[in-house]
Amino acid sequence: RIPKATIGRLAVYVQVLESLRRDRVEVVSSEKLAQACSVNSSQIRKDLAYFGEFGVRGVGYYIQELITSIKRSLGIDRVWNCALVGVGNLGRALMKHRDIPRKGFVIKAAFDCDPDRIGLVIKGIEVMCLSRIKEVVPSLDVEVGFISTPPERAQRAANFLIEAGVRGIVTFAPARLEVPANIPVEYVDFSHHLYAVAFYINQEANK
Amino acid sequence: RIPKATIGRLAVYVQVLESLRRDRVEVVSSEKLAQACSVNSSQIRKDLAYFGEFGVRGVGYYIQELITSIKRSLGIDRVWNCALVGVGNLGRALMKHRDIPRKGFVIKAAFDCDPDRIGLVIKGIEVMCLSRIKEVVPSLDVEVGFISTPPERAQRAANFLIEAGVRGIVTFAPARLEVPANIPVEYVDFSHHLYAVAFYINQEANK
Ligand SMILES: NC(=O)c1ccc[n+]([C@@H]2O[C@H](COP(=O)([O-])OP(=O)(O)OC[C@H]3O[C@@H](n4cnc5c(N)ncnc54)[C@H](O)[C@@H]3O)[C@@H](O)[C@H]2O)c1
Ligand SMILES: NC(=O)c1ccc[n+]([C@@H]2O[C@H](COP(=O)([O-])OP(=O)(O)OC[C@H]3O[C@@H](n4cnc5c(N)ncnc54)[C@H](O)[C@@H]3O)[C@@H](O)[C@H]2O)c1
Repeated sequence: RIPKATIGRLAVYVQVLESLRRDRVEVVSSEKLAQACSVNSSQIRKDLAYFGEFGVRGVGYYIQELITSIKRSLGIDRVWNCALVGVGNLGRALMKHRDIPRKGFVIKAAFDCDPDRIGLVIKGIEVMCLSRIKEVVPSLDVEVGFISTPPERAQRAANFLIEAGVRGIVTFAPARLEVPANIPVEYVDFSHHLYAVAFYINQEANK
Repeated sequence: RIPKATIGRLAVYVQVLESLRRDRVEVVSSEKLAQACSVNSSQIRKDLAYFGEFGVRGVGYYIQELITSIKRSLGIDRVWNCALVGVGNLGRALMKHRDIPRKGFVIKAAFDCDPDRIGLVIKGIEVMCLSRIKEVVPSLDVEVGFISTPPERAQRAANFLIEAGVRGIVTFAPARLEVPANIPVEYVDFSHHLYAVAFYINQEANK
């Protein structure tokens, strides 16, 4: 069994490698990759060793090859159908965010409980009433739910998604969810970026 | 000097500790904190050692005390005034997101270049034309810029922010920015959460 901490880091390695690839970088040294991922280079070597031999001594890592290998090892080299609940400001931004389908996650359905939003069509998807989620999610082979409701409504959204049959949830609402043990939940929270930028501003000032 | 990798992790420790505090947890073991932060517990001890002695043997860490100490060490125990550029779907969601002011970052001004958006008032802030940023940012002591424009417009937004005098940038647009070496940039990207949820769904299926 691979430790949970390793999985968290591997997901970040793939994200960082993909952004290097977007910048047309083909090879990266283990030091540079380590710095970009906020880990030590010995940690990267240890994590990758679960899956095989990757780096080339004196050269570093071939980015495309490493992305493919990690994705295959994580089992994420395929398309995942998603359903989004809460088509407000953030929900609409997520439905238009090109980076999501680029990573293999396709929003196939969107739900809301506000009559003013139901019937809207965004990026070809018609917003439906939450009460229809139980019939729609299985029919579209949806496996992942996104929650972009206000925090006090997130638990109810999670209950609907789980009852409809999703197998995992990514939530953007700042609220803890009570879910069965076999349903993984990922909480999206960018506050560590705020802390880091503040620290580096101070550091520049003290130079 | 503290390594960049340590700063990245400390910012995540604060974020995780604050979410435990929100769940009214007062003490956390070093194993539990390590798992929640996707690091090993020896890594946490090493990182904190730069700032002093924190954990209590056999008990763990007192959450409130640890948050205060790390924030003071990082120099983020004060309010940061921010300016947001790009008041579209995501921009509006950020201006309403209660988690940002809760962490000490206050959006004081918002800018856009679309005449339909200029003049809107969101959470008491009037959206202004980007051309006014040079006079507004210094007058409000703004130090941090948020970018929530489409990716192909992010560089232009960054140039305006830097010329206006911001000292650091947090960008949500998936595009690399060219900025002077003394301006820190944090890129907000949640794709590692997508990869992690997919992996755990597969893991549940293989049990
Ligand atoms: N993590 C991040 O990156 C991030 C960034 C910005 C905002 N947020 C969070 O995202 C959430 C949404 O913010 P917003 O500005 O889009 O809010 P919003 O009010 O514009 O949108 C919320 C939508 O959810 C709908 N809704 C409410 N309860 C529902 C339910 N039970 N089922 C289905 N739909 C429901 C509403 O009708 C509305 O359309 C908030 O929790 C906010 O704190 C997160
Ligand atoms: N990282 C994340 O969490 C996340 C999530 C969703 C979307 N996004 C990204 O956020 C960005 C915004 O998405 P959206 O759905 O809100 O888009 P949108 O089109 O609704 O909003 C963009 C806004 O930026 C304004 N704008 C464009 N160029 C500008 C400039 N040079 N100066 C000032 N304003 C300018 C537009 O007038 C518009 O109001 C996109 O890049 C998207 O990919 C990021």
